[in-house]
Amino acid sequence: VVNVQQVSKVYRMGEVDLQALNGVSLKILPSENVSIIGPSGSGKSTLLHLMGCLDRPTSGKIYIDGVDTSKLNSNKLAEIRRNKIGFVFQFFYLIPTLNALENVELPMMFAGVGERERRERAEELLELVNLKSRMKHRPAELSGGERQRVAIARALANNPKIVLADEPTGNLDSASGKEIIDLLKRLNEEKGVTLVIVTHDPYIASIMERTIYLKDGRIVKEERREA
Amino acid sequence: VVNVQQVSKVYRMGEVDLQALNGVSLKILPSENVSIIGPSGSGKSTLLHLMGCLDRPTSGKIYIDGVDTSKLNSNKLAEIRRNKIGFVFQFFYLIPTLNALENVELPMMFAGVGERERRERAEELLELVNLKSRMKHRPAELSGGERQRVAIARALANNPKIVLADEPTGNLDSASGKEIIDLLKRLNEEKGVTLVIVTHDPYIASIMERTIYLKDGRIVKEERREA
Ligand SMILES: Nc1ncnc2c1ncn2[C@@H]1O[C@H](COP(=O)(O)OP(=O)(O)OP(=O)(O)O)[C@@H](O)[C@H]1O
Ligand SMILES: Nc1ncnc2c1ncn2[C@@H]1O[C@H](COP(=O)(O)OP(=O)(O)OP(=O)(O)O)[C@@H](O)[C@H]1O
Ligand SMILES: [Mg+2]
Ligand SMILES: [Mg+2]
Repeated sequence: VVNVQQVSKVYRMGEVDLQALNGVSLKILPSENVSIIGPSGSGKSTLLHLMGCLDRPTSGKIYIDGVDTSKLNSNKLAEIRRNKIGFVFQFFYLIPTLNALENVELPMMFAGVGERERRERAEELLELVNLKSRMKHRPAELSGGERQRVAIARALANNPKIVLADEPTGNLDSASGKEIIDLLKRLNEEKGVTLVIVTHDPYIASIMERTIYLKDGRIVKEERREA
Repeated sequence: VVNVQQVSKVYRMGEVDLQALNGVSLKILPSENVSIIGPSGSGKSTLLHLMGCLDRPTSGKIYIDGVDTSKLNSNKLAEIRRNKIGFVFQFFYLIPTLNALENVELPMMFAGVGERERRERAEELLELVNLKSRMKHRPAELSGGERQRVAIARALANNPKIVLADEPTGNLDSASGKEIIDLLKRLNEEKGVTLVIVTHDPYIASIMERTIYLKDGRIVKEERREA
């Protein structure tokens, strides 16, 4: 479902160029579950943003469902993101002026879902992440882990085919974190949602069927776990 | 150095009141190192913000070095924060328009430190957290864990007597996280800096001499480790 071919990403900063990714190739097949693990600054978020069509590679190609994303204009890319990809950002990026419920409804509004259905599904998703009692809170009125759970519920709003999650449990205690990972794994096992999770948590890597190790912008190792 | 007496914090939200802390009492002695652990939403950040004089309790008292903070005006509180307390926020709150070096220099500017000394100390601190090669980057040009390390260097800028750190390693891989915690522990052991760390990481709790367990806004347990 995501095919990354020889992708590099260079951030141009005035006189200096910083190579965040250097010749990365990987293929994620439908319904796979994969973790990407590596030191701080190794390029995990950069790779996930490119796979989620949120940024363009400096060189190399990214195919989503066989479509070459370099040929698509920004409207087409936005359409793919909206309909196929659920993205959990490392820093959540919730809209500060909307409450939890409205933040989860937002992707459905863009997808043209009716008001009643949107509202019911948003409540259902907030219930799923144990946040129904906080659904009228705005982000500033939520704890760190609570904001993270809103961000996860929002990523699931449009029933995505693939969920790309950047450190989805960094702000959660181990019980809440395990609940979230179990929820994502259930979606993968029961509904075939493809799952790519960037994490620092070895527990998460240990329960994924495939772990990709990133270091200094390159893939240095890959492991497959027998299910 | 911090004495919390029967502190409660209620967030008033329109028609609903939310009690985040309910009758919390604790004493932190000079040069102690303490971890505060508990589920997401249990009131850890709220407690840390009150101890750091960033917010006022709804009821109860907080004494810093024996001074009753409820009697101080906001200028006096700011002075205590500037001179005595180093705060690492859960979401860093770096100034987006300043680069890493300038963010670390900022507290020293407020404290009236000269330009040359400020710059040298800021470079030293960024070297200490392994970020010297990124010191001209602005926050948007840094990875999650790199931003966190800038926030830690900034908290140490004015040689604080007490460091209050809210999940200082949540965005770091285990090697970088361990380096940061070892750095903070060294400051505690060699310079007597009092340390209060909110964390979800059981490893950090296991190396602190005292662990306070918070649940639903109350202290439910406390453990002391034999050094
Ligand atoms: N916009 C940018 N401009 C310049 N450099 C950047 C930019 N974004 C990231 N970088 C640099 O690229 C490198 C990779 O960043 P990235 O965010 O992908 O790392 P990461 O593996 O997600 O790290 P972490 O685990 O700390 O979140 C980092 O060293 C960072 O300094
Ligand atoms: N400004 C606010 N207005 C209303 N409610 C708030 C506000 N800030 C926090 N809360 C609520 O108070 C409770 C405690 O929040 P707090 O941020 O202290 O928790 P925490 O233990 O730090 O959680 P986490 O581990 O997720 O960061 C949460 O349930 C949250 O919804
Ligand atoms: Mg990252
Ligand atoms: Mg918190």
